[in-house]
Amino acid sequence: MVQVVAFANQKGGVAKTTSVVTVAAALAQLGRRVLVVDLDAQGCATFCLGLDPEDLEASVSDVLLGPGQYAAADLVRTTDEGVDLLPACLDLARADQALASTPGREYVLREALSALRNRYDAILLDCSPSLGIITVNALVAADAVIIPLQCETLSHRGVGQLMETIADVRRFANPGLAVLGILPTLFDGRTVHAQAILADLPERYQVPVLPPIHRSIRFAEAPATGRTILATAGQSRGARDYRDLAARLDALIGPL
Amino acid sequence: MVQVVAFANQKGGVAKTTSVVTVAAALAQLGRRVLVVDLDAQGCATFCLGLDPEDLEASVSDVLLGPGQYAAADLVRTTDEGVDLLPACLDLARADQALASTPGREYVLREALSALRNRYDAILLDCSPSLGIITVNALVAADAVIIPLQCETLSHRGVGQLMETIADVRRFANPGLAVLGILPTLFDGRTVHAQAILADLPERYQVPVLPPIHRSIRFAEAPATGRTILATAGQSRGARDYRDLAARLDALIGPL
Ligand SMILES: Nc1ncnc2c1ncn2[C@@H]1O[C@H](COP(=O)(O)OP(=O)(O)OP(=O)(O)O)[C@@H](O)[C@H]1O
Ligand SMILES: Nc1ncnc2c1ncn2[C@@H]1O[C@H](COP(=O)(O)OP(=O)(O)OP(=O)(O)O)[C@@H](O)[C@H]1O
Ligand SMILES: [Mg+2]
Ligand SMILES: [Mg+2]
Repeated sequence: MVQVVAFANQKGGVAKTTSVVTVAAALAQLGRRVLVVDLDAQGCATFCLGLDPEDLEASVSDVLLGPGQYAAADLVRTTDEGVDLLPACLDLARADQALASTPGREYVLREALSALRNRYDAILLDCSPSLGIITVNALVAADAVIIPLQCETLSHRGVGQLMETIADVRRFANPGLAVLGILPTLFDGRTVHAQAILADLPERYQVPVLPPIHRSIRFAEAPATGRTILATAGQSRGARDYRDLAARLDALIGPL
Repeated sequence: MVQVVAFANQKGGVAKTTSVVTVAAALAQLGRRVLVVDLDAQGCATFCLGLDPEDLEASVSDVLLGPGQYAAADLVRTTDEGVDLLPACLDLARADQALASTPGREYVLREALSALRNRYDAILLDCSPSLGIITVNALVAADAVIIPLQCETLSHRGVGQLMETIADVRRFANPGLAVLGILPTLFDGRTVHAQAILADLPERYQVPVLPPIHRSIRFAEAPATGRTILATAGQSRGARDYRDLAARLDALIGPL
């Protein structure tokens, strides 16, 4: 049964954050109890869900770096999208250094989330564009990983390395980690280039390829409102695409 | 006189790499001797200029982490775009950890580039989407920084922090570091959202705002060819926009 899902790709700007918050909101609309964990020091997921990272007194960083002082449950916030949020702020930037000398540093997130698993049907992890210790923590903590990928040549750069990292994590720390698939994002079906990249994905990476999320100008405005596209343009194609993805996840999560 | 220019923004996918390689190629067309330094472990700039990061025997990482064994000059490669390249590969990923205990770790790039300054008119630094030690090295080594920014709400997330980092670098390590400006990239002039973000930039960040680079479907295909858009779609609007930017830089570089 899938419960904790990491959205990872160290390439920048491939809609990891947008996918996490929108799928989370869609799962909440299906009646699921959902937690989003923001693992990016820039706090984009936090911002998308209506909180200001600069106003936070404590964040996911305190949970990961200061065991004992805060339990994750103490720091969880509610949001207007009906999902809960373990928010991030700039403190997470020093996590790489701070964790470097901690024994078992790849497991701190898994530890922290174990106490939350019985409160949520789904826990979605938003990774930063890096394969550092925090992202490794996400892969170690997750039951499954989704790889958002923009259908452009440069997006292939990091996927091979990500796959190797996933293989390492499976071998050493998390044998159950499943690759749910590649999620083609920002998909512009009108260009030959994007179509060609999409067609080539199954053979290239030997993992499932999820139905693409189409590009839509309605996404850009949503973050400023603290809501997702489901609220700001709920009938748009982008909203429908993410609801379809959420329905797929919903089927994997187990009974309500 | 401006010679070393860093392109930095820890937000992912805002066309840092595309800006570096295209401006470099345009400067070369103006007769300048140009070096691109790839500072991203994913090697996107390296790939864009026709090299495979996985084929490299040595890279910028060896220069930064293994002083004495390689001089930067030994590792510079020529490319079909007429620019030289100090390439990157996955070795750079361990640089953060490896440099952590090195005294003067913020200066290793500046050191390495000092021997190259007399060989090039312009040295452009492509930063990864992070504000870690490698990006700080870029800011310490640079005469000037350009901040590529996509005109969408989420792009603002990291700019404030980047500005603070620049202020710190000026105060402690590189008083001469100039902010050449914000470079609006991937600009879609047809959307109200992008127009609004663009209009608000000067007041919001109190730095110059360069003319925007327009979105064009011709950019996505260029990396697969090992050439920039100047070669693959040289008359397109995107190519013209980057040539205009290169002309601006050319004027700051000093006599040919
Ligand atoms: N389907 C879409 N159509 C149009 N714009 C989109 C779509 N999905 C996301 N965006 C926009 O693209 C930009 C990049 O998305 P996002 O920040 O979610 O990517 P990311 O992978 O999380 O980036 P980073 O690597 O910096 O964490 C954002 O401005 C977002 O609003
Ligand atoms: N003006 C443009 N119009 C359309 N596509 C563009 C434009 N500029 C860049 N792109 C494409 O957008 C994607 C992201 O660009 P790029 O990789 O240069 O961003 P980046 O900031 O370097 O990303 P990262 O944060 O991962 O290093 C690439 O596929 C690139 O080809
Ligand atoms: Mg993100
Ligand atoms: Mg890049």
